[in-house]
Order: sequence, then C-alpha cells, then structure tokens
Amino acid sequence: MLKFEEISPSEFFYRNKEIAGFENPTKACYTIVRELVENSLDACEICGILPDIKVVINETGEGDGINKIIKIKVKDNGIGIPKENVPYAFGKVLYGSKFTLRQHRGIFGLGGKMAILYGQITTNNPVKIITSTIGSKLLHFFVMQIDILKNEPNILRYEEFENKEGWHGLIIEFTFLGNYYNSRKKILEYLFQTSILLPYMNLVFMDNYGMLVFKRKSSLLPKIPEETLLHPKGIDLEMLKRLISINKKETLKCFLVKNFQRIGNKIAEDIIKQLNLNPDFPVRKLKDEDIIKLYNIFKNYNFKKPSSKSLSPVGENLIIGIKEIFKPEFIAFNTRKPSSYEGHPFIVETAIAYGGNIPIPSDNEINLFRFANKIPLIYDSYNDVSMKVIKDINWNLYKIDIYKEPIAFFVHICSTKIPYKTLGKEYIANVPELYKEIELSLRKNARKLSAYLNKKRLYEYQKKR
Amino acid sequence: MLKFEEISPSEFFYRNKEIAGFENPTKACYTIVRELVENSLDACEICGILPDIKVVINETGEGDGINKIIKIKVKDNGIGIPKENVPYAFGKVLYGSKFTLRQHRGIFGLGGKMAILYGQITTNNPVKIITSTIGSKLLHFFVMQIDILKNEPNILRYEEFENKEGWHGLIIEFTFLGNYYNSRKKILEYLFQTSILLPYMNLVFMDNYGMLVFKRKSSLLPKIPEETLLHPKGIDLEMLKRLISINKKETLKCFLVKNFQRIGNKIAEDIIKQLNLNPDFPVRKLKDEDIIKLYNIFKNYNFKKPSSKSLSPVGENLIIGIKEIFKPEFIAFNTRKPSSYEGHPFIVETAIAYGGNIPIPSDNEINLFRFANKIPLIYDSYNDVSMKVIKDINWNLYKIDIYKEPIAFFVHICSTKIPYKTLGKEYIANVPELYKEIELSLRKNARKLSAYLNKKRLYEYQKKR
Ligand SMILES: Nc1ncnc2c1ncn2[C@@H]1O[C@H](COP(=O)(O)OP(=O)(O)OP(=O)(O)O)[C@@H](O)[C@H]1O
Ligand SMILES: Nc1ncnc2c1ncn2[C@@H]1O[C@H](COP(=O)(O)OP(=O)(O)OP(=O)(O)O)[C@@H](O)[C@H]1O
Ligand SMILES: [Mg+2]
Ligand SMILES: [Mg+2]
Repeated sequence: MLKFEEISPSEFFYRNKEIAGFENPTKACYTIVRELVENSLDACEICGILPDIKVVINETGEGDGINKIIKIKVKDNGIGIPKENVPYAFGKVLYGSKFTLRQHRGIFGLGGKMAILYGQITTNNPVKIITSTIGSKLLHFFVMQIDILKNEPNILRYEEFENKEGWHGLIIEFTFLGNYYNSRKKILEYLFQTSILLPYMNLVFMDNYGMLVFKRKSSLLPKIPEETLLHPKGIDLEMLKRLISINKKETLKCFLVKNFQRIGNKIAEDIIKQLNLNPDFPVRKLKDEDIIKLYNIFKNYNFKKPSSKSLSPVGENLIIGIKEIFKPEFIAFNTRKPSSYEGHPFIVETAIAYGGNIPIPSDNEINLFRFANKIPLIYDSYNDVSMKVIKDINWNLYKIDIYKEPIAFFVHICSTKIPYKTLGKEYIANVPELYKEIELSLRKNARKLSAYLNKKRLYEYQKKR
Repeated sequence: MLKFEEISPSEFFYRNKEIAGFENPTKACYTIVRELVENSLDACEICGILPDIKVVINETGEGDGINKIIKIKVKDNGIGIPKENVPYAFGKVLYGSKFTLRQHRGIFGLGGKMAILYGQITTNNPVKIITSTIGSKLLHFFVMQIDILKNEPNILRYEEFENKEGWHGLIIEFTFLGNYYNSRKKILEYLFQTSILLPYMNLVFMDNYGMLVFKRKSSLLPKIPEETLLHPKGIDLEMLKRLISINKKETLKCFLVKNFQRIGNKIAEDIIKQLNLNPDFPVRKLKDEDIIKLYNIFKNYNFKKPSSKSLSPVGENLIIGIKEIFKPEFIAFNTRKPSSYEGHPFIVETAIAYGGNIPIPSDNEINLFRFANKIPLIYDSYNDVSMKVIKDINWNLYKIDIYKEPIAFFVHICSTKIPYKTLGKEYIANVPELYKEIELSLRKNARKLSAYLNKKRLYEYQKKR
C-alpha cells in the first residue's frame, strides 16, 4: 500500500534547498547575503528612503574544518514590518508583501525564510529580529524559529521597547554553517555591482578581514514604481477567469476598462463588438466559449504598449558606472520601450562597451554583465536568455569577433515579474518576448559599434599609409 | 500600508511556472511528456511490472499560429491510484506517494499537477483520468480541474465502471497549447535514451507524423528498491530534532539503532559513550547541546558506507546501450560503492567511450550523456555537476584532448534524493559529495582509456616504422 501524503511549502523547500540556491556551504553564504540585502533595498525603495544598510559577517572559530559557524547581521533604515506581520514574514514560507504588480526585487515570498531555515538546520539557533515602522513609538524584538513541518512561526521570545530615537527599519541576525572564505569574492562582486547601479545607496560591509564602505554618491532617488494593472496581451485563461469571478457584478465594458491597462472606452467597445455582445452584458454570464474568444482577441489585438509607471529602469547610472570602471573608448546604449509578456510590463536596457580596461575574454568566454530589477546576476550566465541571444547573433554581420576583441555586454531587465529559471534567481528563463526585446536592443548597439570600428579601422589604415 | 498575504503552493507554481520547466511553449511540450512518462515508469517499477506505456500526441488544427492546441494521452499498466487519492494526486500540488526514502523518478509531488495546470491555463479544458489498482473490480473515471488559488481538486464528473478485463494502470488525457514541432526532436531523444537504459520497457509513441515503437528487448526487471533508513553521515539538525521528537519514548540506544542504517548495538554504544551518556538515557531528555554534539559526532564518525537496497543502478544496460549505438573501439566503465550526502545513499556509475561512431565534438562542446534515477537529462548540461567535474579535470595528465578526440562521457547517479538544481529536473546541483564521487569514477575510467590510447599510439608508431 503506497503512502500518499501532502507536505507543507516549508517542508518542500527544506527537502529541496538546492532548488533555492543552497546547494553547498559556499553558495549558501552568497545566497544568504543576497536575500537579506535585497530585502533591505526593497524596504527602502518602496517608500522613497535613501538606503543605509549595514552588513556584518562574523566567522566564529567553530565549525567542521572548512565550514565555519558564521553570524550574519543586516540592518537597514527601511519601512520596517508591522508587529503582527513579523512572525509570518520570517516564519511562513510563501508569505510576503511582494505579490503585487509592481517592480521589486522580491517575488517569491521565500528568500528571507530560506536563509533563516538554512541557519536553523545547520546551527539550531533562532533568528533575532528588531524592527520599527515609520512613526512607530515602539521597537519590536522577536526571537523565533520556523516550524518546518507545519510552515508556521515559532516565537521563542518577544519584547517591546520605547523607540526613543524614532528609528525605523529592520535588523536581522542569525548563525549558519558556511564556507565564507570561498564565497567572499562573489559576495563582494555582487555588492560592488549593486553599488554601481544604485549610487544613492550607502552600504557598510564588515567581516573578519575589515570594513568596506560603498559610499552614497548621489541623493537622487528614482521615482517609486506604482502598482499597475495587467496588460491584456498574453493574459492566460486562468487569470481571465479569476478576474471575471472577482468582478462578477460588473458589466463587460466596466470589467475590461477597470482590470487592464491600455483598455479605454473605445477599445473596450471594439473588443465587445468582436465578441458579438453588448457593453452592458453582465460579465458573470460569459460562457466558456466567450472567455476563450476574449483570450484569443487579447492575444492578437494591437494594444498600445504597457505604461512604465510600475517599472524603474536603471538608465544613466549604468552608463556612468561602465565609464567609471572600464573607461571604454566607445559605448552604445539603448533603452527599449515597454513591452509585455503574460500581462507583465517589462523594459530591456542594454549596452555594448569596447576598449579601455575591458579585457579580451579568455577561451570562449564572453564578458556579459546581467541585471534584473537592479539585482546583479553573478552566477550561471551560460544558460541565461541574454547569453543565448548573444550566441545566436551572427556577429560577422557586424564584423565583430566577440571572442577576440575587448567587448563587454550589459543587459538590464526590469519587470513586475522577472521570469527567473531558478528560485535562487541565478539566471533568466528563455521567454520568447524577452528574447526578442534583448535581441533588438543588442543589435541596435551592435550597429553603432560596428560603425565606430569601421571608422576606426579606416582611420588606422589611412594613418599607416 | 503594505498588503501582506500568503499564497498557496499551486498559486506559487502557477505564477512561477518557468521555475518548473514551462518557460516557453516548446519546452512546455517536452516537460509535459517527461512528467507523464516518468509517472508511468515509477508506477510500473514500484511493483515489479514490465512497463507497457502508450503515448499519443495529437496536434489539433487550432492554436495561435506557431503554437497549436495539442491533445496528449498517456496510458500505462502500472499500479494505478486508489479512488480516494486520485483527486489529490492530480489536483493538489505537493501531494504524492514519493516522499519516501527509496529511489524513484518522482520526488517533488508536483510534476503531474504542473502538466495539468499548464493545460488548464492555456486551454481551459479539464483533465480526464481513468485508473484501476491491481485486483480492483472497478474502473474509476474522473474529469477534473485544479482550483489554483486554493490548491484543491475540483471534480467536474466521476463515474465507476466494471473492470471486466481486470486491467490495472492509469490513463491521463488533457489538452494544452504548445509548440510540438520544435520540441519533437528532444522528446524523441529523451524516449530513445530511456529505452536504452530500460530494455524491459515497451513504449508505443504516436503523433501526427506516425508511430514509433520502443520495443521491449528483455523481460529482466531490476530488483525493486526497498524503503530504507537515513544514513547518519550528513544528517542536519532539523532532521535529528524531528526524529527525536517522533521517538520521544525511546531510549538513546534504541533511537540510534532504529532510526539510522549502519548503526548496530556496538556503534550505538560507542556513540553514546562519546556523549558521556548511558544507553538507557531517555531520548526526550536530550538537551540542545547534546543534540549538537550528536550532530557533530555523526559528521565525523567513520560509519560503514550505506546499503544499496534502496537503490537501483543501471549497470550493464548502460554498456550494452553504448556499444549498440556507438560501437566504440574502447569503453571503460565503473560503478562506485554507495556513498551518502545529507543522509541519502547514492551510487555513481560512469563510462568513457572512445572511437567508433562517436563524433569529434564541435567547437568547445563535450559529448556528455547524463542520467539521474534512470531519467535522461537532455537540457542544460553546461551547469551540471558532471560537466563541472569534466572541465575541472586536467586531461593533459591522461594525454587526452577531450575537445579534439571522439570521446563520449556517460554519468548515471541514482539516489533516494537527486539534488536537482531546477524543478524541471534539467540538471544536478554542485553538491560536494556527488562531485567527489563523479570525479573518482571518471578518473578511474580516464586512466584505463589513457593506457589504451598509449598502447594504440605505440602500436601505430611501430607500424609506421
Ligand atoms: N528588511 C526588511 N524590511 C522590511 N520588510 C522586510 C524586510 N525583509 C523582509 N521583509 C518582509 O518580509 C517579507 C518576506 O520576505 P522574503 O524575503 O521571505 O520574501 P520576498 O522578499 O517577498 O520574496 P523573495 O523570496 O523573492 O525574496 C517581504 O515580502 C517583506 O514584506
Ligand atoms: N501513471 C501513474 N500511475 C500511478 N500513480 C501515479 C501516476 N501518475 C501519478 N501518480 C501518483 O500521483 C502522485 C503525484 O504525481 P506527480 O507527478 O504530481 O508528483 P510525483 O511524481 O510524486 O513527483 P514529481 O513532481 O517529482 O514528479 C505520484 O506520487 C503518484 O502517487
Ligand atoms: Mg526577499
Ligand atoms: Mg511525477
């Protein structure tokens, strides 16, 4: 007799932690730092606060040889978490505040919990959280663990303190077993690239080797992304049926205008006409075949491109950063207009830089720097959609040998949903709509680089003569 | 005010289906076939039945240009599913019968549901299931969908029929929108490699192009893997605490002997002595510091290697298959003794073949064929742990140029838990214990190949003179 059972989400990710970026003690270190710093950055940007983040990593003497018990503490001046949400925010997997339709680094409701879970299963110590929301008179202090079988928080201690200094933000501290020595280089690379994209961030990093300050260079915060409606192109049937059942009392015209961006009165009426229905048709009476018709109309209708108000592209900061680090002799950059996939708006920005300090890539490698919602992607570039685009392009057309010349590629994608291929956010899946936008953007830059190199070669040829 | 919410596991995977192998309509086709065939193979092997599987893929005329509505039907003669479990087996994500400690292809309790979910969100049609267990007098027929928000089955229709022919097994049928044309090649490659590993399988494959039969070549079924206990080496603290709380009434000695393989009376007493405790010590009285001591003893104790009774290596069939397809002039093969990681036993088997029909790899590629629990891994070899091992080895030591000679590598890993890096089971994570075993196994084969090539070069050199 086979034993059928259901497991909780926390049990699932405990059993399969390699899936979430915890495949070995070196990678675990990196993933933990990444998850905590991204939570802090989201918490500051969501309410327009200039981020002040402190990361302290302390390798204690204990451990099992190569792996040591490491204490990590991350402090930020962000929006904090209200008292009643803290236990679930850090003790319930698939719980969070980022399931909304706007750009943020978090999307899964999992990252912070996985970091804490890994610490719990390797050291048995609880996590400490101190937080206060903006304007709150109280500081909330929690000591807690995750009940992994039940996916419930387990609060060991709670205390309140007077918030005398009017501080707001969050401090998280816990221990875990990891190989910090082997992961340090990639952690610093991650923080360094983050500081290039976010000149308005101030981050102090302390470990056993010393202190690094990624100093704030600008007080200019990008505008805060606003929550938006789905773009109708690419909506699947599940989402359509769900929106219909939520809006049972609406008329068809009202339903279309209120639930999707880029559908105004005229377009709604045009779509309704294609369905052979009336604007006042009660949406709950739509039959399955009408819904499928609507789904197909949405796929093929020529809607205006999505609005960018839910997005926050990286823009100029990327170019400033590239110039500062690589001092290239040439740089081509462009930002695509917003596009969408499965209803999610996205913007692709790419740059190709040439010369200066850019190294000629070593055997068959490509200098590709990838970013998603302002997160630098440091691992697994080979299978990333951007790498696929670069390898599929026939660079002979542009008379560029990408393996033998000092060329660097930069790709940033921002979206209300980044289609990561892995839960550790290592690389982006080969989604056709993204592929197409990255290709168009890179080819535009390739043409400019090609023109520059032609001019340069012509000039050098004439110089010789 | 930020909106905090919890989402269900089905909602989570619906939102992030790229994570589960559904990143585009071509890959979705492949993943769907893979998930259904693996479920059928597990269902036959679990009770020692020679698999008879039929896969029918029918591209209907409808769709949106490149992507067509596809009807898939898979029928097997396996163990079937009892009536009361069917709705959850196909309607509740993170539900299944494979959360046990033995080798099977399934591990997540997700695959079949994701396939059905993808069909549901792209075509809105329900799934049809017909099943009967061994010896059952009834056939059970379900028409159902998944309530994605709630992670609950939604049964639209149920009927019982008399099982006149005493059939047992399962038939699953549903429609989905996909790009079968572009995925067909990889699907056939997957089925072909599966038939090589499993000469006892009979699989009939029908699509719009015709019919293919992967004929049974042998009636010899490998022994059925038995459920086992965790191996103590590498057990984490969560598992240890959980086992202690389940076995509250036991004495310490009883607890150790009953819950872990390779701990007999003598070893238990030795471990208890290292803890400065007595064999009769009630295990529920263990303090946290004792548990951490036990955890550390488990890490460093020289336990006997795990038993292989929960595993089913591929053995001879791999060699027979390689010889049949590639007709190599030389082949080196070895099977490692069982090892373990995080308490899970695993066996690595590798082969290196040379010459015959093996092609010289094209620009910087490597002929690497990977298998995990007898599943051929067709995608994303670049980041797989086996590929990392091959690239890290200095092949000059063996005087082999793996990029310029007709060499093919074969790696099979079987375990009670395969540490996949992705939920689509595309490649295996870089887990140190696995890396080490793969390296030792490949080096052993490399030495044999090196000796053969030296002899061959010497012989050809002498022939010239
Ligand atoms: N430093 C922080 N300041 C304020 N809120 C935070 C902080 N860290 C976590 N949170 C809250 O806890 C929730 C859960 O965080 P967690 O990292 O587990 O998931 P997420 O960030 O929503 O998604 P992801 O898994 O993609 O990181 C967040 O949605 C956020 O509301
Ligand atoms: N063809 C089949 N015959 C018998 N039982 C089946 C069949 N297909 C599915 N099942 C049952 O349904 C359960 C759920 O299947 P599902 O594919 O969703 O998950 P899984 O196979 O357990 O794990 P994975 O996600 O790794 O595939 C299985 O555990 C098995 O008990
Ligand atoms: Mg997060
Ligand atoms: Mg399965």
